[in-house]
Amino acid sequence: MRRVIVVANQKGGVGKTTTVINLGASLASLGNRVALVDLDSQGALTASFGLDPYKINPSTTHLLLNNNLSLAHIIKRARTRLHIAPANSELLSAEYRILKQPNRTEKMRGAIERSKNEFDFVLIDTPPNLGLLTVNGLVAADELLIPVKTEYLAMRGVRPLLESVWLIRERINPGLKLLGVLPTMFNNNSVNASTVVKEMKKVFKNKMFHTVIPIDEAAAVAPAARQTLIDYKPNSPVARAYMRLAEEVSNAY
Amino acid sequence: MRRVIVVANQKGGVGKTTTVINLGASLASLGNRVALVDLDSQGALTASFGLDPYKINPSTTHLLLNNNLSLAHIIKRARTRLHIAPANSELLSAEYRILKQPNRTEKMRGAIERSKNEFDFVLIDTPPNLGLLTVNGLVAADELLIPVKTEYLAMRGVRPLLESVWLIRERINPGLKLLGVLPTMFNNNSVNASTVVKEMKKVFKNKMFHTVIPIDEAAAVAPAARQTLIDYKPNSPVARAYMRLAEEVSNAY
Ligand SMILES: Nc1ncnc2c1ncn2[C@@H]1O[C@H](COP(=O)(O)OP(=O)(O)OP(=O)(O)O)[C@@H](O)[C@H]1O
Ligand SMILES: Nc1ncnc2c1ncn2[C@@H]1O[C@H](COP(=O)(O)OP(=O)(O)OP(=O)(O)O)[C@@H](O)[C@H]1O
Ligand SMILES: [Mg+2]
Ligand SMILES: [Mg+2]
Repeated sequence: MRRVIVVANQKGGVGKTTTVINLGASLASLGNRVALVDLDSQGALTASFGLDPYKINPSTTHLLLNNNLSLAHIIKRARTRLHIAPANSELLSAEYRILKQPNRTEKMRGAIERSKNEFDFVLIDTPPNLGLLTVNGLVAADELLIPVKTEYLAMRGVRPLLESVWLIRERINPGLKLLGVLPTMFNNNSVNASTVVKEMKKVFKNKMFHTVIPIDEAAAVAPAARQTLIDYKPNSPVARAYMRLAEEVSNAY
Repeated sequence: MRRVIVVANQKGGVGKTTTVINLGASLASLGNRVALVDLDSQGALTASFGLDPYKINPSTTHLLLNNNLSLAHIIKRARTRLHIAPANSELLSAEYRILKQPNRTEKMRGAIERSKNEFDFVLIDTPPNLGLLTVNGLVAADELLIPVKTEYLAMRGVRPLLESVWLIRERINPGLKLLGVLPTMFNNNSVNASTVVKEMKKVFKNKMFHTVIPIDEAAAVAPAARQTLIDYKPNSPVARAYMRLAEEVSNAY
């Protein structure tokens, strides 16, 4: 059964891209065929696999501008069982170009549905806003994973996201479920961080993953070396946390 | 002489809002009259002063939708000599609504110019993208401050921003100067961070501020308490760094 998971949070720099890369790589290492889809015109996911978002062609831009393409038209193999549907910087203007089209929110859903059984997991990376690209991700997916930075005020950003999810469920994607809220960038040395995680647990209850992603430079250095954490430092606490997350995600359904 | 400074970097979570708040508060403590302008529909700047971006009315949305308003119509006093022009969450849809207007990139410039001599410094906070709201900020300003997180890959984001600045100078705001690049979230315990700062110095040379903003929980906790760093922990390293930045900025012109 193929699972399509969108990773979203309109707040910037909370670990969306890092989660797509490393949850994806961990799921692949467990034997799953995984596709990572980049819906961010800044293309950090794309660049972390050594592809240039200024030059890569074709890209998710084409899936947005057309009505009959599938992931297969643009996908590239990154690792064993790990594939990437890359973004191009033109994605930003593509968003404006399709504003008047009646099916503008369903472009990615169509492209992913047309790629039927090639993948066990499709993970979608989204930009830090609630614009049309993020909506395409929310409409294309069955499950939503929300990374939340473990610091004060991080939770205030979740509310507008959940309101968008509510609207999207009402109007266009009734099947969208909250897979879970993932605490990220947890600083073991900080008293505040533990307090924040306790607060998150009270608010999100069983919707919060057991896994907490720790802050660890390896997570920032790996993409600079075009590596996933599994390549770069598989025994680091952060790599092992993403492996535990992959097991939690696998067991969720 | 009034100075209008836009703080921009399309990468998420690099310290734009934290810089606008604390550079602004520091400039005010040095005796300047300061206006902080929120152009982010997520309204983190607005919320950090205890205003609710879901309810605040009027807001920068009105400055975008009209052609004859000024900051004075929406500004609120936050502290001595420190004022805020708040954002409303409707700013996101306002961006789409004005897409067809010929002067859509100059709305904020008009509103700020019409507020003539009330302020010594106007600091503009922008969202993590290069859309119309950020462009309004770049067109309204005379100076650009780019906060850059001190980690690998942080610099790859500066290029598309500088390309936009180039285009904007060519077409619509020839007066826009790069005030400086500000290294943020510097982790004293990290060898990588020092290497990254050296790299940034090579690339940006005299365009890099001498001030480096250190990573310090106080910066994340203060806004949760609706406080600036000057209120909350004026002797913390990060508060003192923002004071040094305020002196560097004051002496730049
Ligand atoms: N666990 C971690 N420990 C340390 N650094 C991290 C961790 N996770 C992510 N980072 C770093 O923090 C920065 C932000 O992370 P990331 O790019 O994944 O967030 P994002 O939500 O995708 O950001 P954006 O909103 O800009 O797309 C990145 O430079 C990344 O390398
Ligand atoms: N020097 C610092 N030390 C520790 N935490 C910091 C520091 N500066 C900012 N932060 C925290 O990091 C997060 C991101 O900072 P901030 O909101 O200022 O970035 P931003 O670039 O405005 O983000 P966005 O792109 O989402 O608008 C915030 O929660 C903030 O509290
Ligand atoms: Mg990202
Ligand atoms: Mg901000």
